[in-house]
Amino acid sequence: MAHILALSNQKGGVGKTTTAVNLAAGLARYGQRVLLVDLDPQGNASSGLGYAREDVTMGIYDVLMEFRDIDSVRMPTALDNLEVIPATVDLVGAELELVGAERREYRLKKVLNRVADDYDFILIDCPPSLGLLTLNTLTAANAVLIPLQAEYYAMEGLGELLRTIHAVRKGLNPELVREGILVTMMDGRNKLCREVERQVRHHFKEGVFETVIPRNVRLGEAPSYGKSIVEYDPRSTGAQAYLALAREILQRHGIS
Amino acid sequence: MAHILALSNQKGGVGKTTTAVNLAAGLARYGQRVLLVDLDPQGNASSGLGYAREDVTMGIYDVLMEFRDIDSVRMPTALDNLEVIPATVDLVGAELELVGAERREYRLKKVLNRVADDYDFILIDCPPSLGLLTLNTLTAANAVLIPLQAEYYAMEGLGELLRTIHAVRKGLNPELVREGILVTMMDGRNKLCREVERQVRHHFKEGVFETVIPRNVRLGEAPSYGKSIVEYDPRSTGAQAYLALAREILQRHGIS
Ligand SMILES: Nc1ncnc2c1ncn2[C@@H]1O[C@H](COP(=O)(O)OP(=O)(O)OP(=O)(O)O)[C@@H](O)[C@H]1O
Ligand SMILES: Nc1ncnc2c1ncn2[C@@H]1O[C@H](COP(=O)(O)OP(=O)(O)OP(=O)(O)O)[C@@H](O)[C@H]1O
Ligand SMILES: [Mg+2]
Ligand SMILES: [Mg+2]
Repeated sequence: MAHILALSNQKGGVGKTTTAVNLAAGLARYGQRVLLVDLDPQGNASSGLGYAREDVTMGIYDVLMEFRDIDSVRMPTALDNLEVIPATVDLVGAELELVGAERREYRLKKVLNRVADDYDFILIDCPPSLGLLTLNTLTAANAVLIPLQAEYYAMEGLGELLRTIHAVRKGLNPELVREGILVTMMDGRNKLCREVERQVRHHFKEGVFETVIPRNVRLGEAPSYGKSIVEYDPRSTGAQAYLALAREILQRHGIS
Repeated sequence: MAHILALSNQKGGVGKTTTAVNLAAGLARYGQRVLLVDLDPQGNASSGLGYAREDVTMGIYDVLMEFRDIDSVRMPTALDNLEVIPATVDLVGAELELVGAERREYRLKKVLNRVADDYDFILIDCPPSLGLLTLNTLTAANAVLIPLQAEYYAMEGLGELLRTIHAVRKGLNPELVREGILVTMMDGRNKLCREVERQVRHHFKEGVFETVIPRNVRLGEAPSYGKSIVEYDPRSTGAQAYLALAREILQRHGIS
């Protein structure tokens, strides 16, 4: 039964997609069967794995709205063990379309249940908001991985996100836990970055991953080639960090 | 009659709030009467100008839902000529609450009309999405200023945003134009950044501001003190760039 991870933070640009794509690739590299679901209407995770917006005709929107079966939208990637369900532009309208639907928060959970046995991990990339798409993800997930940019505004939004996770746990999904907080885009020379990391570790203790993702220009370049960092530049500090994160997560789950 | 500017881009973390706060401060520094409206439930623009989330009890949400008059939520800032209407946490629910409302896209336009004569510029900070809050902003605005991070994923989302602006111009707001595309967080040593800037200027020509905002750590520090960059560190490259942007905009509007 797959472990389902939500990559969520309503603060924009904190590294949700970059973490979703590269952690998925890292776990696949270590032999885990992985599915990445792109639930962000921007479709960055899809193009980051080689599915450019104009090439994708069906995706997670069609499954959420029950126009298609989930098996018809599971796409292969260049990596063994990694499949992706892309986002199409229709997803922009999904939040409004789902408002009146029955059991609207459980749509994603229902469809993922059908494939959960085929994977070891399912990662879901979320948009930068706490709307119905993110609620669907938090309802379907076993745990939330929170990418946190080491900046002031990003710290501010953390409380709101934790309150939302707590509310979902009390209502829609009692088993939802925090996988961990991941410090991203860390520049060790920057006083503010170091201060944010210190505060986060002091406050959340082992709720923060030991692995820290450094700022690394290769992480920004890889998506323009439709590749994960482990394919684009496996020796880069970015690739090494995401592989270390994959190992840390596997270790926490007792998988060697 | 105020010139109403929307700071919009559904891509997250591209510098919408940083531009809203610091351009507002720059215009105020040059003697313009400025109102900054925080329409992002995250409330970053509010705290960036000294109104921390826990101190704010009423804001733009109360005005949009017609619980309060706009005059009761216009707050002073440390800068002459600059007032702010903060965001409260209720704003998170506004998108869902407005779905069934009549003329739901015109709410913001209606309330801003009442105060437009008191200001030379009104800047509206948007959340990273194309939902009802952003639609309200695009309907109320005269022009859209598009902060664009010099990165691959940010370029990808530009088409979607331009299509939305075009759709709003054909329907809800025929006078909506583009104020310009602003390249942000530019690191001149980074090949990808230089390439993105080159492509944007090639494609949009004078639709791109001459002023480019460099990556400058002081811009990330200023919000933690609740200050704009022109107060926190006026000699920084970040402050100089936002003052240059203010001058460029004033020049384009024939204001010396
Ligand atoms: N560690 C890093 N080093 C350098 N650049 C990075 C790093 N992580 C992410 N980036 C770049 O920063 C930008 C923001 O990251 P990303 O798009 O993954 O964030 P996000 O949280 O998914 O954004 P959104 O809120 O829009 O979904 C992207 O252009 C990405 O390539
Ligand atoms: N030119 C710059 N140099 C350095 N840091 C910057 C610059 N512009 C913005 N930042 C920092 O980058 C982060 C993202 O910027 P900001 O929050 O303004 O983007 P945004 O588009 O408003 O994000 P969101 O989509 O979440 O609303 C913030 O922590 C901000 O302090
Ligand atoms: Mg993303
Ligand atoms: Mg913002």
